[in-house]
Amino acid sequence: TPRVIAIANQKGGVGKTTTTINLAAGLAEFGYKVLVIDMDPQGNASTGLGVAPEARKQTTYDLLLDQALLIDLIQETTVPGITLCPANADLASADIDLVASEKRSFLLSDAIQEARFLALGHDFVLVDCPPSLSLLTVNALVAAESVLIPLQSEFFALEGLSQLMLTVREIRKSANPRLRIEGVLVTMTDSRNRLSQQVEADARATLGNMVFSTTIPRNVRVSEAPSYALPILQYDPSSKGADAYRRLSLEVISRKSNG
Amino acid sequence: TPRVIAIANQKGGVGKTTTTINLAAGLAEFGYKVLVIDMDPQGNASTGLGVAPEARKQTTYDLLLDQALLIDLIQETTVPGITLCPANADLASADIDLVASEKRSFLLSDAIQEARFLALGHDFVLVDCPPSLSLLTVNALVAAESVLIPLQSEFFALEGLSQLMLTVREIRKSANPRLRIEGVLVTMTDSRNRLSQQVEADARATLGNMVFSTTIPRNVRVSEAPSYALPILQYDPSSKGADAYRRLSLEVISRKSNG
Ligand SMILES: Nc1ncnc2c1ncn2[C@@H]1O[C@H](COP(=O)(O)OP(=O)(O)OP(=O)(O)O)[C@@H](O)[C@H]1O
Ligand SMILES: Nc1ncnc2c1ncn2[C@@H]1O[C@H](COP(=O)(O)OP(=O)(O)OP(=O)(O)O)[C@@H](O)[C@H]1O
Ligand SMILES: [Mg+2]
Ligand SMILES: [Mg+2]
Repeated sequence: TPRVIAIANQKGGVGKTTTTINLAAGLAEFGYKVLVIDMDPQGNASTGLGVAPEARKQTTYDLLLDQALLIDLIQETTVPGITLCPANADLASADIDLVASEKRSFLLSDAIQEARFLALGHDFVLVDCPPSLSLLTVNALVAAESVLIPLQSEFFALEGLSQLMLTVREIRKSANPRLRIEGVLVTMTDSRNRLSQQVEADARATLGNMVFSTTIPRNVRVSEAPSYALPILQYDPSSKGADAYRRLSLEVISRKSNG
Repeated sequence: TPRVIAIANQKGGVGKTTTTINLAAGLAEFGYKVLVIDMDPQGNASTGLGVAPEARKQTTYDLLLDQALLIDLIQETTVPGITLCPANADLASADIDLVASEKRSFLLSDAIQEARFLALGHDFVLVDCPPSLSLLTVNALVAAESVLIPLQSEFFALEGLSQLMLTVREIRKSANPRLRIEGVLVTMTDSRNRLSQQVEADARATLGNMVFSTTIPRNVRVSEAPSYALPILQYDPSSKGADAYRRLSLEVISRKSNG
């Protein structure tokens, strides 16, 4: 069965979507079959992979609310090897729409474990989460075997980390005993910036091996790529951003074998 | 009665908290009495104004859930002229805790209209919103006379704007007829970056006068200031970031007189 990784952090703008898209591209480049599930009502991962808003007839909302089958929602993207279950603004009402449902935290997990989807033989499922610890992120953490936490190398970034770790521990105790931390990824680093180096040093001091050795540098080509509906690996394959996400992909692939 | 401005955008990391803190500082520098209400469970505005997590005995959560009086929650900050109603992670459960409450969208509005608070004579109340269109942001939009929308000069930023505008229109029709757009503030601009200039040009082309003439440049001193629990105006008064937030404050002050 596929490895399911949630990409989550309630702090906004830390690189969750950018990491989901570019890690998917790195894994696909190494020959893995990857599904991206967009759990964010903003739909940025859908846009960044070339599925325009008007092409999202059925979305993750239908998966959660209408028991649609994942195999019916999956679309092609601009990148061979990566498929997508898109999202749009409807998803924003999922919290309220599902408040009475007993199984509301397990809907995504059930959808991924469904036989017809498993038969497609994906190697990885990456779930892009919105910037909150709401029901959408909870669904992703219940469905996932691990969570990858992008951590922007900025002052406010470390502040929310302990809350996120608490939530992960609660989910592991109550709903998903296999949930572990895939790793903490320091993003938008700037070697000339004292604060950025400080945040990375603090993260390594407090989290140790949980922090990926790969860090992602701030690189304008990375922020340009989504406007061409391409990951950085396709938009500018020799950029510093593309290199960093390839190295991250290798770390994610090899972490598994260390199980 | 005070001018109440919500600082909102469901896109994460666009500069909502940074703008709330530094606009408050600019207004205080011109002699206005300012209250900041932190509506974000991350509590970044509280930290950035020097109220540490252990000093937040009562928070915005108590205002919404326990009918606490705003006058009992207000604390001093590191800046004369700015007081704060702090937030912590408890606020994250407000959506679910309040789902059965009839008045759930009006709780903040009622708290701000309360006589003992009004008697304190604040000139401005700035409400820092979390990165979502949940009940917390809805409360801020119902309580506010206007909404200031930080727009990061990046590709994904424009995508969420139409959804936010729809929400503002819905709130104006259903709960708060006086709600208007204070302005759209282009943040983290970089004059050497083609994409940044493009996003600003697009914003001005589609939104016209709604966009403040002041833009906020990306300035590392701005991101360092919160680690000293100070706004940029106090941390580095002659920096490009401080200048920009002073100019923004003047625009906000003068917009009112144009009514
Ligand atoms: N390494 C990088 N270099 C330069 N820009 C980056 C980098 N990573 C991300 N960005 C840019 O920073 C912004 C925030 O990134 P992104 O949207 O991926 O964060 P997010 O955590 O998904 O945000 P949200 O919380 O809104 O979902 C985007 O405009 C993106 O293009
Ligand atoms: N003009 C600027 N120059 C440099 N860095 C900035 C600037 N404005 C904001 N930042 C930094 O960018 C990051 C995001 O800003 P901020 O936290 O204010 O955004 P936000 O919209 O409040 O985020 P969230 O969606 O998580 O609430 C912070 O680390 C902040 O210090
Ligand atoms: Mg995102
Ligand atoms: Mg904020």
